[in-house]
Amino acid sequence: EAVVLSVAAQKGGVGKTTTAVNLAYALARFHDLRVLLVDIDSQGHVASALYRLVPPTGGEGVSDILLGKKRDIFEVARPTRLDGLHVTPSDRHLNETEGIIGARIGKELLLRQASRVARTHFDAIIIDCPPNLGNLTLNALLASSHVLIPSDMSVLSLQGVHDLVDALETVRERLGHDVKLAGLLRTRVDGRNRTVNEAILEALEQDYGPQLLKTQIPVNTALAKSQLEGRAVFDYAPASTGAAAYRDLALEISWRLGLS
Amino acid sequence: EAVVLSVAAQKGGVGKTTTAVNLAYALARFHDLRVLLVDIDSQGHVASALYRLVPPTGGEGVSDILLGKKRDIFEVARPTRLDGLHVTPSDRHLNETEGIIGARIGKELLLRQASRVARTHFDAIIIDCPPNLGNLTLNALLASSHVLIPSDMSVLSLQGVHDLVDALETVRERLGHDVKLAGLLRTRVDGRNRTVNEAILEALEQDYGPQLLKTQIPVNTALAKSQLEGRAVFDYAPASTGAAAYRDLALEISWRLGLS
Ligand SMILES: Nc1ncnc2c1ncn2[C@@H]1O[C@H](COP(=O)(O)OP(=O)(O)OP(=O)(O)O)[C@@H](O)[C@H]1O
Ligand SMILES: Nc1ncnc2c1ncn2[C@@H]1O[C@H](COP(=O)(O)OP(=O)(O)OP(=O)(O)O)[C@@H](O)[C@H]1O
Ligand SMILES: [Mg+2]
Ligand SMILES: [Mg+2]
Repeated sequence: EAVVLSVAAQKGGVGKTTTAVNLAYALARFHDLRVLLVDIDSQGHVASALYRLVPPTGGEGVSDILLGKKRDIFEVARPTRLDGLHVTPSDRHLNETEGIIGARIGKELLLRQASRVARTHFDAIIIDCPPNLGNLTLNALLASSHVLIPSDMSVLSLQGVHDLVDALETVRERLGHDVKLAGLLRTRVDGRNRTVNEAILEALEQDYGPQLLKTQIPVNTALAKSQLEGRAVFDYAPASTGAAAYRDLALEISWRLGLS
Repeated sequence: EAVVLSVAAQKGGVGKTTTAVNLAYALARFHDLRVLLVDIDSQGHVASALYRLVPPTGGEGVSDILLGKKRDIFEVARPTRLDGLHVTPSDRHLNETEGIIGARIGKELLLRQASRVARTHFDAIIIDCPPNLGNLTLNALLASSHVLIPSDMSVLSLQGVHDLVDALETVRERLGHDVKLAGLLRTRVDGRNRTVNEAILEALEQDYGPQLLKTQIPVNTALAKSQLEGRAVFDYAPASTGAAAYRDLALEISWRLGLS
């Protein structure tokens, strides 16, 4: 059975997509794993960040799964130019779909039920989530065995981390689904901002000590540039600090989640 | 009648809250305007970014307005330590509230109807929006005379700008509400990333030429630090490039919108 890892954070712009894309790629390429990258954010940034790897989608996306037109995310998974990496893209109707499923009984379990087949075909499934704790993120949490929470070094992001960790507690207690916190990932760390970094690190260590991942992702323009080029950072700038950091992250995650 | 300005962008982390907070403050302090800052993002970051100015809220927030418990945003507007600036805060139930109002007839008009009184008491109302184009952002657009769209210099943010501009078109044509684009604001501009900046600037100029604001906001740690301190950047670091840029923005916006 696959490890299913949601990359989620309520705060916008903290590096969820950048992390989901580069982590999925690194696990497939450097750890020889069969990886499925699922995009449940209606912005659809997984397909744009990797546009040179993922053939243009024919319209089918996550909405077809949530609305029951397709039975499993495996049916909408597309191969990419990297062996071992498949992508299930988002689609433009996902905003409307979220509204439509809102009234359904068991609305938060749709993605879990629709990933049974995929879980037998892949070693790891990575889910890129939107910047909120709405129905789509809830679906991802209930379909996941683990959650990775990126946070930039800001006080605004920190508050969102607490809200999400509380939501995980609710998922465990009220919905009876044991989703583990794979860890908290510090992102966009700018070495020049010592005072802010120290203040935020202290708060993160105090609240999440052992769950704070050792790997941190520095501010590195190669990450943003690689998205402009539609490639993973490893292809665009293999020697960059961003590529090194996401390679380290893949190693740490594969070790923590028992993948290899 | 007040000018009502939504600060909106589908992309997360592009500086919506940083812009709404510092623009509202600058209009009140440097242009002697009566300003109301409304937070319709359930993250509630307006209150955290200005925590030294805004007394802790007694629980009443935007949800009470959308659910009809309070008739006007004026009833929930709180004075701050800056003369001329009031804040209508968000609240923790706003996520649920968005789901509840989803099924109501005329759900997108609730905020507009609930701001009639406030519009007669203020010169400018600034609304901080969440990172999506859901019911809450739609309410803000329909309550607004203008929209300001922040965008960082990234390809992912650019796509979201097109979606929002399309949504404004739909609001005008289908819902018959004439909301004007006040302008596009370049944020988090890092002078070191010349190639990415040029590529994004070219795309923005091509698509939005005259609507691209002259003012741009540089990357400046004083902006993030001022939030850690709970103050507007003008109080925390009046000589910083961030403070200068937001002062320029207030000047450009007050001129473009005929405020003063
Ligand atoms: N370590 C980094 N160094 C430099 N730029 C980065 C880094 N991580 C992310 N970025 C850039 O910051 C922006 C935000 O990152 P990203 O879009 O991955 O965040 P997100 O959390 O997925 O945003 P959203 O909330 O909109 O989904 C992007 O333009 C990305 O290129
Ligand atoms: N010009 C800037 N220079 C440096 N840091 C900035 C700048 N503008 C914003 N920031 C920081 O970047 C982060 C994102 O900004 P902000 O929270 O205002 O964006 P947002 O669009 O409101 O995010 P969300 O989508 O989560 O609502 C914050 O931590 C903020 O302090
Ligand atoms: Mg994203
Ligand atoms: Mg915000």
